[in-house]
This record gives sequence, C-alpha cells and structure tokens, in this order.
Amino acid sequence: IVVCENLRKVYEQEKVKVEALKGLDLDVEKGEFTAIAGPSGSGKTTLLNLIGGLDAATSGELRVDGQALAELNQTELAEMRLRKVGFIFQSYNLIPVLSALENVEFVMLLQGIPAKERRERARSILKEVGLDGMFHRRPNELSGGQQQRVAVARAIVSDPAIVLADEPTANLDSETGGSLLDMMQKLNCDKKATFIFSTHDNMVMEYARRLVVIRDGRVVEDKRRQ
Amino acid sequence: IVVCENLRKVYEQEKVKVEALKGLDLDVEKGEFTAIAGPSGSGKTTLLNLIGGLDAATSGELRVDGQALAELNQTELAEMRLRKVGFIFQSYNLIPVLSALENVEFVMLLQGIPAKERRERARSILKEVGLDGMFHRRPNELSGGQQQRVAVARAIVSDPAIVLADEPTANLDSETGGSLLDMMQKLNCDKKATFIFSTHDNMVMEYARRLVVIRDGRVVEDKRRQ
Ligand SMILES: Nc1ncnc2c1ncn2[C@@H]1O[C@H](COP(=O)(O)OP(=O)(O)OP(=O)(O)O)[C@@H](O)[C@H]1O
Ligand SMILES: Nc1ncnc2c1ncn2[C@@H]1O[C@H](COP(=O)(O)OP(=O)(O)OP(=O)(O)O)[C@@H](O)[C@H]1O
Ligand SMILES: [Mg+2]
Ligand SMILES: [Mg+2]
Repeated sequence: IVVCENLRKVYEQEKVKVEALKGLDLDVEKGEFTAIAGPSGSGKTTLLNLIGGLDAATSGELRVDGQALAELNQTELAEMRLRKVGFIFQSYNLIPVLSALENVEFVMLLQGIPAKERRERARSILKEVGLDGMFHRRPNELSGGQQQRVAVARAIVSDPAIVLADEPTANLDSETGGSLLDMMQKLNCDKKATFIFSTHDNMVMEYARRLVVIRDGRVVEDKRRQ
Repeated sequence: IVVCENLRKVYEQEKVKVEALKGLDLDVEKGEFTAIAGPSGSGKTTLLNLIGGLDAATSGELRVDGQALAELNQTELAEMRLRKVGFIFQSYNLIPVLSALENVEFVMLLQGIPAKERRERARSILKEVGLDGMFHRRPNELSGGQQQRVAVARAIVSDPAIVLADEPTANLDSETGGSLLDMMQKLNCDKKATFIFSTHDNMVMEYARRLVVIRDGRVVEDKRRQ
C-alpha cells in the first residue's frame, strides 16, 4: 500500500543542507503492522511525514495506495489524508482550544459524519483509551500521556486505511501502552488497517510483525516474523 | 533538600475538581538520584511542578533547601528557580524563536554570566549531548529527540543544585538515552546535584539509586538500593 523508492529529503537552511533521507527504499503491504526503529535524528518522523503527504520528498518515488503523491496538488493531498490516513504526531498536535472530545470529533466533522454519530464514536474511543470522564478537558488540562491518548483516539476513530504513528507510546507507562497496542492490533486484524509506527519502545517492536531499522536516512535492517 | 508533607493539589474546573495529589509525603536528600515512576495521570508532572515552584500546592508542606515555598512571593520563587533548579519539561518548552544555542544560553543570560563564557559553556554542553553542528537550528528544525536533548542541555548547563527531569528520555533511543544518563550521573557524583526524574523508562529506573512509585496522587513504594 506504500511504495518508497530511492526517497530523498533535504531540508534547506540558510547555511547548510540537511539530508534527512538518503535514498530510502521501503514497501509496506496492506494490513502490515510495521515498526520503524532507529536512533534519534535517523529520519523516522521525516519518513512518516512524507508518506502522510504532510511534506514533499526532494526526489524519489512515493506511492500510497497506488497513487504517486508527487502528482497530487495540495487539495488532493489533504483529501487523501482526510479519507485514508490517521496520523499520531510525535508532539500530538492537538488543537488547544478544543476539548478532548472535540479534538477527536474534528476529523469526522471534516468527513461530513453527522453530529450524533460523531459524538458517540468520539466518546466510545476515548473510553477505550482510558479517558472516560475527561471528555471536556482541554489539552492543557491533561497529563502528557493523556494528551498522547487523545492523539491516538483522534487518529483511529474513523477507521483509516493507514495509520502513521510517530512514537505513540513514548509518554505512557507499560500497562497503558500495552492496552493501546492491543487496541491497535485489533483494528489491524479486524479492519486490515495498515499500521506504520516509528518507535524506540521495545514493546511496540515486540507487537510488530515487521521491524525496519533506519539509520542516517536509509533502511539498514528489515525483518518480518511469522 | 526537598521535603513534602501531606501535599495536596486540586485542579479546579468549571464542573469538577481534579485531585492530582492526595496527601503525598516524600523526602529527597541532597545528592540523591531518584526516579519517580507511576501510571499516566498519577501525578508525576504535578509533583515536579510544585517542587520547582512553577505551581502552588493546594495544601500541605513543601520545603526546598530549607525554605517553605508557600512563604515565597512570585519574584522570590523565580529567583529560586533561576539560582537552584534546572527543569527538563515533559514538552521541552523550548523558545521557538531562539536557536538551540540561544535556548541553552538563555538561563545563563538571566544569571548575569558574561557573553563569552555563556557561549562557550552552551557550545560545550550541546556537543556533550550529541548536538554538535546544530547550534543554529531552531526547535522546529530539529527532530523530537534532538529537541529533548536541547532541553536537557539547558537544564544542566549552569550546574543547578536540583535538577527536575520530567521524562527526559521519552523520545530517545537507548543509546542516546544512556549517554544522557551517564552525563547526568556524572554531574550527580561530581557536583552532588540532586536529581529527581519522572519516568516510565526502565533504563532510568536502573540508573536511579532510589525508586519512588506514585499512584493516584500518593507514594505507594519507596526503595533505595545500596
Ligand atoms: N491543568 C490541569 N487541569 C486539570 N487537571 C489536570 C491539570 N494538569 C493535570 N491534571 C490532571 O491531574 C492528574 C495528574 O496529572 P499529571 O500531569 O501530574 O500526571 P502524570 O503522572 O505526569 O502523567 P503522564 O505520565 O501522563 O505525564 C491527571 O489526572 C491530569 O488529568
Ligand atoms: N525542519 C527541519 N529543518 C532542518 N532539519 C530538519 C528538520 N526536520 C528534521 N531535520 C533533521 O533531519 C534529520 C531527521 O529528522 P527526523 O525528525 O526525521 O528524525 P527522527 O528519526 O524522527 O528523530 P527522533 O527519534 O529524535 O524523533 C535530523 O537530523 C533532523 O535534525
Ligand atoms: Mg521523530
Ligand atoms: Mg507527566
């Protein structure tokens, strides 16, 4: 469902260029549950941002669900994200003026889902991630790990075909993280959603059926297990 | 150096009150290297914020270096923080318009340290945390883990008496996290700086000589090792 060929990303600054991805090749099949590990600064967030159409590659091929992203304009990219991709950002990117419930509802609002259904689904998923009773809290009235879970809820509430999760358990204790991973695995099994995680967490790596290691902008290991 | 007695913190909202700390007792001695673990939402950040004078307790006693924080006004609290406490925030709280170097220099600027010395110390500590060559980057031009390390560098560059570190390795791979912990341990041994970490990371817990577990706003375990 995701094909990357010789993908390069160069960030250009006033005085230097930073080559975050240096000819990365990666194919992810529909329904895979893949962890991408690598040292800090190795290119994980950059890769997820490119796959999610949030940024453009400098060069190389990137196709998502058969569609070359370079051929899409901004409106089409935004439509693809809205319809197909759930994103859990490393810094959560919750909307500060919206409550937990409204943050989770927001994507469904843009998708045109009716208010009553939106609200029910948002409540349900927030309960599943252990945030019952916190629906009306704003992000700055939640702990770090609670915010993280709102971000997870928002990303998966509309059953996207692809979930890009950038370190979704970083601020969670093992038990809470394990509950989340169980929930995501269920979504993967039941709905065949493709999951691509960036992670440093050994537990996430254990759940994943495929581990890709990137270092310095390239894939250096790629193991599937049976 | 930190004495908490029956510490309570209640966040008041429009409709509910959230009791984050429910009569917490904790004494931390000078030079201790203490990890505070606990589930998401258990009160770790709240506790660190109170100790650092960034927020006020609802009730209870809190003394830092012999001084009851409730007796200090805002100016005195700010002065205490500037002179005694280094803080690594869970969300880093870097200043977006300042470069990595300027973020690290900022505290020393407020302390009145001369420009040349400020700059040298900031460069040195950024190299130590593995960010050589990134001095002029702004936070939004750094990866998550790189930002985290700028936050660590800023907190320890002026050799504070107390370092409060809220999940300082959450976005770091094991190797990078281990390097940071080695550096902090050295500061602890050489300068007798007191470290109090909030963490979910087993590695941090292994480095710590004392592990305090809090759950639902109270200390439930407290183990020192020899
Ligand atoms: N500003 C606030 N307003 C209301 N409630 C708050 C506020 N800040 C924290 N809380 C609540 O207080 C409790 C403790 O929060 P705290 O941030 O201390 O937890 P934590 O242990 O740091 O969690 P995490 O591991 O997720 O970071 C949580 O239930 C949280 O929702
Ligand atoms: N906006 C930017 N401008 C310049 N350089 C950038 C920018 N974003 C990222 N970089 C650099 O590109 C490289 C890859 O960054 P990326 O955020 O993808 O790493 P990462 O693997 O997600 O790291 P972490 O584990 O710390 O989150 C890093 O060296 C980083 O400093
Ligand atoms: Mg990242
Ligand atoms: Mg916290």
